[in-house]
Amino acid sequence: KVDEDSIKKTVAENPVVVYSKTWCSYSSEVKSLFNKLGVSPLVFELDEMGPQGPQLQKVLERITGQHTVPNVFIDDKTTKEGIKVANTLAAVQFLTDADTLKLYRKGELEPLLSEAKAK
Amino acid sequence: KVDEDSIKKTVAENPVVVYSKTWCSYSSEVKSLFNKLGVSPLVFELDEMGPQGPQLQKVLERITGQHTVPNVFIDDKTTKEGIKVANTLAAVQFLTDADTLKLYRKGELEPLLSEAKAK
Ligand SMILES: N[C@@H](CCC(=O)N[C@@H](CS)C(=O)NCC(=O)O)C(=O)O
Ligand SMILES: N[C@@H](CCC(=O)N[C@@H](CS)C(=O)NCC(=O)O)C(=O)O
Ligand code: FES
Repeated sequence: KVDEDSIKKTVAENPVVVYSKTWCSYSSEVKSLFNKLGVSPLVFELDEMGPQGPQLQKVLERITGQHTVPNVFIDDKTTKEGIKVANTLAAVQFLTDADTLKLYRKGELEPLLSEAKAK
Repeated sequence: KVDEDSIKKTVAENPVVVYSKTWCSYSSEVKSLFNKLGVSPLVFELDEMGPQGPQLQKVLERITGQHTVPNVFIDDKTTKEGIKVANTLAAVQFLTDADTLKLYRKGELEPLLSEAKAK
């Protein structure tokens, strides 16, 4: 079943989720960026899911306002929102800056951010 | 008619030719790079040509060994070959380095290159 609830559930249960297309270089760049940082995102290849692919893309557009790939969700407990949507390759590059992600993985980012409430 | 001769003729008659797809970011990057450098390439959007698009892609694969987009031809009189094929975005970024292209447009690149026969 492809609807908003199923996507929200997937995103809530996995720290990093990438909606991608196998032949798209921007999508590959995002996937390899995560791999380089030692993160194994949950990846959905929209072009390999049959009719569910375009359906999923429509629901993603409703949730994030974006119909393009890569469409990335990063669970960021550091912010109240819980789930941060990185809509573009550039945003992912920013969010997954090696230092930030390493700190986050080690649980050191959160204390830093709460100390610097100003963030 | 889409065959090797028609592509070779197009490429011979136009200094810069880009085979692209409208929704592909890599293709858009190549097109905007040329625009930034004041070059108006001849652009073929393979996804807007009906059945000729995939046919053209097959012939391009035969000529350049590459089935992907962007597929770029830059007429480079500075080399014996005449037509330089820049198969990737990175190659285009290298070839269209602002200085190189400006020199070329002003006719100053060729003398420089022939002086430096070593190139
Ligand atoms: N700026 C966006 C660009 C995303 C984008 O344009 N994606 C293209 C593929 S590279 C796409 O999904 N195109 C389909 C469409 O535009 O309908 C990013 O950095 O992710
Ligand atoms: N490294 C190449 C990548 C080209 C590429 O993979 N293009 C993709 C679209 S971004 C493509 O044509 N994919 C179709 C396919 O792989 O069949 C470049 O820089 O141009
Ligand atoms: S389809 Fe070319 S970069 Fe995405």
